[in-house]
Amino acid sequence: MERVMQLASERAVVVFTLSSCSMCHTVTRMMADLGVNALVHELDSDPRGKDMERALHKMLGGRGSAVPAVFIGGKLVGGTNRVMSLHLTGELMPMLMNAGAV
Amino acid sequence: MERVMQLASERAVVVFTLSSCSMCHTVTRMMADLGVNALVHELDSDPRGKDMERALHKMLGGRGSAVPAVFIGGKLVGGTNRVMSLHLTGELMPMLMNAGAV
Ligand SMILES: N[C@@H](CCC(=O)N[C@@H](CS)C(=O)NCC(=O)O)C(=O)O
Ligand SMILES: N[C@@H](CCC(=O)N[C@@H](CS)C(=O)NCC(=O)O)C(=O)O
Ligand code: FES
Repeated sequence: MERVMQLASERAVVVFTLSSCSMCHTVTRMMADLGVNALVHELDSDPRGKDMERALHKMLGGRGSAVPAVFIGGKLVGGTNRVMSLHLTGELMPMLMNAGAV
Repeated sequence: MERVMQLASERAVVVFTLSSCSMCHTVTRMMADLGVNALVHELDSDPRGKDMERALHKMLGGRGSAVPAVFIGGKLVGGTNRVMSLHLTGELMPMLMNAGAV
């Protein structure tokens, strides 16, 4: 948990992913397209990845949902659905600008 | 491989998935919405799941892409991208009807 929060505050936008997950690729791709230099942390290449996945699972409060987990300005924003709807409503850009990500 | 082909011909529409994969849920959800009674085979609950995943990986010819794998009428159609574009071009429904899935 601490490691998740520590990494989450290392950059304006941090995305936790699994290298095998195509929905994670979609989200990181979208961030790059928006001009964001996000820190993408692949949990399957982290020795503590399993613990971090469990921590994210609790934070996201969902059944079977730990990745992708997007943090902006050190705060958890959510998974794909949340980030996509914020993008569609136009709320994502201001958040990214406020965090100095774009 | 044989097991994959054997299961693939057990019903008009067969989808191989991983229970943790949300893109797989999207595809199986879409099939249900189209009125298809697809056979959904979760590889992580199959003792031979790992081998089957490897076989599907080869068949799909992609890097890091084994699921979801959709078979219609016993033939491999493809993954999410392929199935979605067939749906958008209107080619999916005729395929499903021909296979007696709808
Ligand atoms: N509703 C979530 C879905 C997240 C989700 O189901 N993620 C899957 C991968 S696609 C996951 O974390 N699987 C690992 C697990 O269930 O333990 C979102 O919008 O991102
Ligand atoms: N382009 C493929 C992507 C398929 C894909 O990347 N599937 C991932 C899960 S979302 C997978 O098989 N991961 C397991 C692995 O890479 O071994 C599609 O359209 O379905
Ligand atoms: S594992 Fe398939 S979309 Fe995440």
